[in-house]
Amino acid sequence: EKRIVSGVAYSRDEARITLLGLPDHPGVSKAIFSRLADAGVNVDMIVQSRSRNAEIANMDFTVGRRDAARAVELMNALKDELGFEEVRLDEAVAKVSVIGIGMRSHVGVAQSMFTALADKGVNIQAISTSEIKISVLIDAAYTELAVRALHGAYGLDQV
Amino acid sequence: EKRIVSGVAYSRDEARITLLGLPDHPGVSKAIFSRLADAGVNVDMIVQSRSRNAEIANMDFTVGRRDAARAVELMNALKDELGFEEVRLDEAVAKVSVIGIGMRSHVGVAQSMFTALADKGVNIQAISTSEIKISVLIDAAYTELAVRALHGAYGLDQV
Ligand SMILES: C[C@@H](O)[C@H](N)C(=O)O
Ligand SMILES: C[C@@H](O)[C@H](N)C(=O)O
Repeated sequence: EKRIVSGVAYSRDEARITLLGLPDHPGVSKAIFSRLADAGVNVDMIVQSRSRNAEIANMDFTVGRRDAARAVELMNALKDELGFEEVRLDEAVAKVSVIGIGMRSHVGVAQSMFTALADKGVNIQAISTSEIKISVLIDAAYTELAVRALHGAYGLDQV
Repeated sequence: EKRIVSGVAYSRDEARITLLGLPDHPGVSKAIFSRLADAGVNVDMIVQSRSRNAEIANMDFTVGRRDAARAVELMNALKDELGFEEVRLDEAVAKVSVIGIGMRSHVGVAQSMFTALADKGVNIQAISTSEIKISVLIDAAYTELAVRALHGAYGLDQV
């Protein structure tokens, strides 16, 4: 497993927007991202998962810090139109990613990555995956600790 | 924007596991993915976002269909130990992805992808992003419709 991971990346230029209580029917995500795209707001992570209510979804997305206020404003303007409950902003987040080549299954890297973070007491606030990457959002104050823990877990700190 | 998207991929060999009411503190994700890794269950998408309760998170992950029953069994066994509320299984899902090179911001591709799906009435059940890909989970019955709509949106259906 350790040979699969080629690097650790992080970004502190992230602000996280949470949309709570999205009606889970077609057209809602279209409206959200059209509004952001038309306003020139750049979006990095998008994470949507279920809620306990089958008709409701919650979504997190991240923008660069300079776009945070604009994104919140745009989402608040959309709230009544789309009928969702709440917009929240968290500017104290950082994105940390483990990069691997050919992660056909993410489970091994997830285990090692989440273990390294858990063992340092770093809370995982959001998770997103792709073939070459697992990204998490954490409290920005833990960035250096998290990156060092991951370098250690994957032997990337050896010279 | 259209030139950025190079392809559309899909997989029907997906079953989605939803974990509701996860205590949002370090060690929970470590426990979940260690249990799955040790059992040899392959995991593809992992999506975690916030819930309205700041101390609770919800998570969706996908496994291959043949691992679905095992994954549910493992998660149910973990429920009391970790203190989360519920495990749900949805085997009628498909993963559809739009692949782009150098998507520095996802917002343009998100807009076009989610518009194409919304305009065909395809509901987006989960979203995950990376630098080269936006993946969604949809009802498997809509797979062909969704893939054709996306090919059309990005001009990938022209011979
Ligand atoms: C919540 C949102 O993703 C909705 N399900 C949609 O398809 O737009
Ligand atoms: C919910 C889960 O991701 C938890 N926050 C953890 O760090 O393990």
